Amino acid sequence: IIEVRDIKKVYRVGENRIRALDGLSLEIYPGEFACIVGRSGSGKSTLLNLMAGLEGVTKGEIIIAGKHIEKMNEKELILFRQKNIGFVFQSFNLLSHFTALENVALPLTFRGIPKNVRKKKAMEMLEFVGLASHAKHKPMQMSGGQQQRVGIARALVANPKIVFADEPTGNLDSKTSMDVMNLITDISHQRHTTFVMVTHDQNMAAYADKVVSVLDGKNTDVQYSKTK
Amino acid sequence: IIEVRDIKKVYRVGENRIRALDGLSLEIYPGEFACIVGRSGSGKSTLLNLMAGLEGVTKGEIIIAGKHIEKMNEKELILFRQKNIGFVFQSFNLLSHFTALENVALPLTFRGIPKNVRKKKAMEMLEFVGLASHAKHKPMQMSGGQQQRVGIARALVANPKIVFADEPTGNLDSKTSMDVMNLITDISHQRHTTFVMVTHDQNMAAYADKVVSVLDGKNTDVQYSKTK
Ligand SMILES: Nc1ncnc2c1ncn2[C@@H]1O[C@H](COP(=O)(O)OP(=O)(O)OP(=O)(O)O)[C@@H](O)[C@H]1O
Ligand SMILES: Nc1ncnc2c1ncn2[C@@H]1O[C@H](COP(=O)(O)OP(=O)(O)OP(=O)(O)O)[C@@H](O)[C@H]1O
Ligand SMILES: [Mg+2]
Ligand SMILES: [Mg+2]
Repeated sequence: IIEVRDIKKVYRVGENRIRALDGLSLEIYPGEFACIVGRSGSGKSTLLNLMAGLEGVTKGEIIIAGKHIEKMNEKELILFRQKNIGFVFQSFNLLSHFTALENVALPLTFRGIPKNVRKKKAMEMLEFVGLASHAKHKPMQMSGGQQQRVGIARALVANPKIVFADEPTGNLDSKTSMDVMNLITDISHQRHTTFVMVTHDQNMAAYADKVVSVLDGKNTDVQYSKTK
Repeated sequence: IIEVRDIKKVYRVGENRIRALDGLSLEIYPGEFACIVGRSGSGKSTLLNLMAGLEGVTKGEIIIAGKHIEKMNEKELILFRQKNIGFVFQSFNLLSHFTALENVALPLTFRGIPKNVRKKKAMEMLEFVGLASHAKHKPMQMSGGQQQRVGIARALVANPKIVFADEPTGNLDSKTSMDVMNLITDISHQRHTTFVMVTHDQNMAAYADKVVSVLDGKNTDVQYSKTK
């Protein structure tokens, strides 16, 4: 279970204080597929980054499986993420000097998995997202949507307990987007993996069990899927 | 008028040859709003980059207002782009050390426009895309959708004759996306600006006068909007 309690995040730009999150609370249960929607600039990426411990809170608490993320030091956060979390970044964040295969295999490296097993698992994930033919391509040698799919493969390859996915289908065509959503739904239900996804696309949000709307850094509405 | 005649683009990755474009032809008329759709990896960004002279063709011709883009040298291409073209990049391509305002003002710098006029026009464009409050923010201090809107403002600020827009709404919420589409449609019809937009979103493609479908580097279907 993920509990976010009255979270605030304030950024400073020169003299200005930007309140990216201004008192947001929410709960996400194990195996749940939750979706966060909201306007551009409403605080969605900031929320995901705080939950993954990639940024520190200004105020408030984030508790995942009983542990306070906002109290961890950098070493504890890194270890926590390596063991538990996959992340699909809005800006892909692939390593530019690594091939697609090496990017996907990276999370397995941190788990001490042998090289030949890493390579095999990474290749399986690339096949699953339809990119086996691009295994040796570096990020600059791939289209926007292809890079996005490599990011998705990387987030899933180590079977994390929780996956944070920030706009995972923004650069994908409809068919590929639906394939990714079906994959996420399957993994969520079969492996009891928790997904927290940000999207602007209502068609993609419809796949989730729960949809949380964020407005100006506060959550304002939680809806449950009627089809489940 | 833009004429693309039997264009081919082959990339090399190690021993492999990737045929990003394999004999594509199309025509876009002055003041037209054309949309290019297709699967991820089908060659859309490659096509836009070739039309803007940002990459060289392997084979074929691109003729804009009677000039052969594929025959221009680098200096001629730079000058041609500065005078005629705005570009919205799929990956935003903002300058990371510049503020939003400085990024938007940049095309005006190349036109020898005085600094105070540059700043005023750039600010007007930022207001138009709803980002006046972020004028002093650098790209890392903005959300994905905010960066995208800065890219749009930059592409339009110098009133170019032609705008190439690669997935201009991928990171935008529905409301902001419709605002951008209405802006593009207005500019296209009132100022006779030619727009060539890539999108995966059928709702966005519906705004265009003409929709060109690309499949594996070849165009395969051209449809005209029935509402015009
Ligand atoms: N610099 C490059 N080197 C090698 N291959 C490339 C390069 N750029 C693109 N490609 C390949 O060419 C093909 C077309 O790429 P392109 O970026 O034009 O696709 P796209 O239609 O824009 O896709 P998307 O919708 O995912 O953005 C893809 O298979 C891609 O991997
Ligand atoms: N590093 C930062 N420094 C300063 N301001 C920031 C920073 N990161 C984000 N912001 C601001 O905080 C607010 C929330 O940003 P955030 O990236 O969370 O929005 P978002 O909901 O993900 O938007 P989008 O849908 O456009 O991706 C925005 O106004 C943004 O400009
Ligand atoms: Mg975001
Ligand atoms: Mg593209």
